Amino acid sequence: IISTENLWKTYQMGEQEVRALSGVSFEVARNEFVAIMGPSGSGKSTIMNLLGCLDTPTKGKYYLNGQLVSSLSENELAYIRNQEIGFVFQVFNLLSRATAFHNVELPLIYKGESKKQREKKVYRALEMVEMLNRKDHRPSELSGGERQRVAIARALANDPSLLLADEPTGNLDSKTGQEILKLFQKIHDRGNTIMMVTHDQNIADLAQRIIHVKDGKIDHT
Amino acid sequence: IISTENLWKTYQMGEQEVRALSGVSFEVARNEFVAIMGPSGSGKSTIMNLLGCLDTPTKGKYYLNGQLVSSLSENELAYIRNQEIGFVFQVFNLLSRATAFHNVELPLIYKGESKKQREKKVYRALEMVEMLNRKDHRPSELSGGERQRVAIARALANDPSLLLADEPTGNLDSKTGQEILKLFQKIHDRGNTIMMVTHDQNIADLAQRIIHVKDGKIDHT
Ligand SMILES: Nc1ncnc2c1ncn2[C@@H]1O[C@H](COP(=O)(O)OP(=O)(O)OP(=O)(O)O)[C@@H](O)[C@H]1O
Ligand SMILES: Nc1ncnc2c1ncn2[C@@H]1O[C@H](COP(=O)(O)OP(=O)(O)OP(=O)(O)O)[C@@H](O)[C@H]1O
Ligand SMILES: [Mg+2]
Ligand SMILES: [Mg+2]
Repeated sequence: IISTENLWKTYQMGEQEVRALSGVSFEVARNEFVAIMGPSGSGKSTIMNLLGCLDTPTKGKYYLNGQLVSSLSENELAYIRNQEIGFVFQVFNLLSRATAFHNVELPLIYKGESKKQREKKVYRALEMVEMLNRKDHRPSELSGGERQRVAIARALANDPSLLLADEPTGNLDSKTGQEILKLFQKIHDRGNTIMMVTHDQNIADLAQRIIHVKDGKIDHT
Repeated sequence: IISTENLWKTYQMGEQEVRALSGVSFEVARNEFVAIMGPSGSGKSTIMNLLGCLDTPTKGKYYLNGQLVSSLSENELAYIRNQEIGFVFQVFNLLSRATAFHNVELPLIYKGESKKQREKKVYRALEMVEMLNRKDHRPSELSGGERQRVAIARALANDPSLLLADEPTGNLDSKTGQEILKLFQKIHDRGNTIMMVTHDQNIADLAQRIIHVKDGKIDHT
């Protein structure tokens, strides 16, 4: 489902060139559960943003479902992002003026679902992350871990075939974190593909494979 | 140095009253290293915001250095916050338009320090968290863990006598997280007081005492 060839991502900061990724290649088969680990600043989120079609590589190729992503139009990319990919950001990225309910509902509105259908899915997603009793709170009226769980509900509401989760349990206590992982395993058992960045070895051990990233490269040691 | 009596924090959401804290009392002696643990949404950040004089309780008393904080003027509170307290927020709270260097420098500018003195302290603080090579990056040009380290440098630059850290390692890999903890231990060894919220039992074990919070109350079980 995913194949990357020699991905590079560089930023020009004045005179200096910052190399976030320098030649990353890997493949992920359908229905795999892969963890990505590595030190702070090593390029994990950069990889996730490229996989989620939220950013474009400076160099290199990325094939999603056999299609070369760089050759897709903006509309085609938006369609894939909305229909097939669920994204849990490291910084949550919730709309500050919308309630938890509305934040989870938004991707379903873009998909053109009926109000009745949307409400059912939003309720179910908020219930899965135990956030139903805070559905009318806006992000500023929630704790850090509660915001993270709303972001997870938003990514799951659409029942995505590819779930990209960037450190989904960083702000959660271990019990809540374990519950979220059980949720991910259920999604995986339904035949979906999961890629998850984590700093927690206990969580990484639940994946089938770990990709280690260091200084913008895959670490094969 | 810290004494709280029967602290309450409630929010009125329409018809519903949300009780973030319902009667929290505890004391912290000078030069203690205390960890605060508890489930997501249990009230830990609310306690930290009250201790850091960033929020006021709905009910109850808070004494800092023997002074009743609710009786202090806004100027006196701002003075204490700037001179004595270093705060690492759960959501970093960096200025998005300022570089890492300038974010760390800001509290020192408020303190009225000379440019030369400030630069020395900013360099030293960024070096302590290994972020000197990213000093000219703005927050959007940094990874999640790098932003967290800049926020830690900002809290430490002023050599605070009371360090309040709300989940300071949530976005860091375990090696970087351990290095930050060693830094905290050095600050503690110098006679300072540290209160740290964490979800990580390994990190909590480095503290001298753990306060457990559950549903807005201290859990004495
Ligand atoms: N402005 C607000 N309005 C309404 N409820 C709020 C507000 N701020 C916080 N809350 C609620 O108060 C409770 C405690 O929040 P707090 O941020 O202290 O939790 P926490 O223990 O820090 O959790 P986490 O580990 O997830 O960061 C939460 O259930 C939250 O929904
Ligand atoms: N817009 C940008 N401009 C310049 N440098 C950037 C930019 N975005 C990221 N970087 C740099 O690229 C590197 C990789 O960033 P990335 O966010 O992928 O790291 P990460 O592995 O996710 O780290 P963390 O675990 O801390 O979240 C970092 O060193 C960062 O400073
Ligand atoms: Mg990251
Ligand atoms: Mg919190």
